[in-house]
Amino acid sequence: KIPLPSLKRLPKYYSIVCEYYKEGKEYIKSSEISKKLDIDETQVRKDIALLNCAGKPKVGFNINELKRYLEEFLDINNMKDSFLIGTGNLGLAIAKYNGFEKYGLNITALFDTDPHKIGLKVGEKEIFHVSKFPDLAQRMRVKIIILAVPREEAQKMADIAVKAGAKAIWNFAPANIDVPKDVLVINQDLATDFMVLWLQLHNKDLS
Amino acid sequence: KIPLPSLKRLPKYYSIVCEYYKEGKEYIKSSEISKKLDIDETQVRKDIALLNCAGKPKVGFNINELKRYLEEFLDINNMKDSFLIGTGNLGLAIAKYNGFEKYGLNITALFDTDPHKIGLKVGEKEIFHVSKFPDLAQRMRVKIIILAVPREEAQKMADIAVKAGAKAIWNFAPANIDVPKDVLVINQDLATDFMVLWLQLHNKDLS
Ligand SMILES: NC(=O)c1ccc[n+]([C@@H]2O[C@H](COP(=O)([O-])OP(=O)(O)OC[C@H]3O[C@@H](n4cnc5c(N)ncnc54)[C@H](O)[C@@H]3O)[C@@H](O)[C@H]2O)c1
Ligand SMILES: NC(=O)c1ccc[n+]([C@@H]2O[C@H](COP(=O)([O-])OP(=O)(O)OC[C@H]3O[C@@H](n4cnc5c(N)ncnc54)[C@H](O)[C@@H]3O)[C@@H](O)[C@H]2O)c1
Repeated sequence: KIPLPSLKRLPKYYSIVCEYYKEGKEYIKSSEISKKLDIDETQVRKDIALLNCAGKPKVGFNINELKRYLEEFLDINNMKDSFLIGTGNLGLAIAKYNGFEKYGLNITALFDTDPHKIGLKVGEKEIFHVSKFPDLAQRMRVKIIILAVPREEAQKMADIAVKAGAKAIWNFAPANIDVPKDVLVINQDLATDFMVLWLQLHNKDLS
Repeated sequence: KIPLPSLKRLPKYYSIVCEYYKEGKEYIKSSEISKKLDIDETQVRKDIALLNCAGKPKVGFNINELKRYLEEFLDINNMKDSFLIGTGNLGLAIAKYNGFEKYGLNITALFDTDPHKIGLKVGEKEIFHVSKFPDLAQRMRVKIIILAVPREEAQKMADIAVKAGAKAIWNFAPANIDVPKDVLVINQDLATDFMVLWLQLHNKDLS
């Protein structure tokens, strides 16, 4: 088992390795990764060691090799399907974003209650009425649900998702949703990310 | 100076403490915080100790006291103004989101190039033409800029922001932007957050 803090960093290493790969670079040092992410260099080495990928002293890690190890770990070649509920400004921005492809993440269908939106397409993805969600989620065995609905709708939609077999909910609505123990909920709050930026800018010296 | 990993966690503690405060609870244990965030309990204690806030053994931290210490640290009562450039789906979702208020974060004005959007209002905030940005940023001494423009516009807008006195850029565009050393850039990538969710769901056992 990989510790959670390492799990959170490995996708970021992959992003950086992909950039170096695109630029045709052959090697990358753990110091280069640690500088880009403003983290401790020994931490980078420890994380990569978890993948059993060895570097060369003074030279660093071979880009092709590290990329392959990371792709295996992130299971890049396996499409990770998900459904998105709520196609307002946030839902549409997520549905349109092509940054998910690099990790093999795929939002296959969108759902809403607004009759004006049903049948519209965002790229290849179609907006279905939310009443079609349970049947489609079960038939296509989709386990990851993205919730971009208003706060007051979040719990209700989470219940429907869990009943239809969801195992993970990525929740953007500012609401605490209750789910059974075997369902993972990640509450995404961009406000917390913004606050962290502000703190770094003012890196408070509390002494 | 507070270490960066602790800086990233403290706003999340504040979110949880605010919930307990709203529910009228008197105390909170570090184990309760660690369970909600799936992190190590001793880490929570170490972080809170950085604020010089002491808990009572077996009882936990007094909610009012911990909330006050966190608010002082996060400088909650000091409004943190920012400008947002790019009012497409993502920009509008960010501008509309009321989750920023709890940290005293305030997006005071929005900017775009699309003539159909100029003059529109999102709540109290007005969309100005981007040509007005340098003058307004300098006059209002706004140091934090949120970039929600297409990839190919990101560097150009970052240059304009830096020239107008920006000290931190919260960048959503999938582009590496170059800025002087004294300017902080945080690249936000929701795809990385999504990938971390998937990894937690499948918590790979690499042994
Ligand atoms: N966590 C964050 O960082 C963050 C950032 C921005 C917005 N938000 C939140 O995300 C949510 C969406 O934001 P937005 O700006 O897109 O809002 P929005 O009002 O523009 O969109 C909401 C959409 O959900 C649809 N909807 C309502 N009830 C539904 C239901 N039961 N099933 C399916 N669809 C339903 C509406 O028709 C609409 O299309 C809000 O709760 C907002 O507070 C969170
Ligand atoms: N990092 C992430 O997690 C993430 C998630 C979603 C979207 N995105 C990215 O965020 C950006 C915005 O996404 P969107 O869905 O809102 O796109 P969009 O096309 O809907 O909106 C872009 C907006 O920017 C405006 N614009 C273009 N050039 C401008 C300039 N020079 N100055 C000011 N405004 C300008 C356009 O008029 C439009 O209103 C894109 O680059 C997208 O790839 C990132």
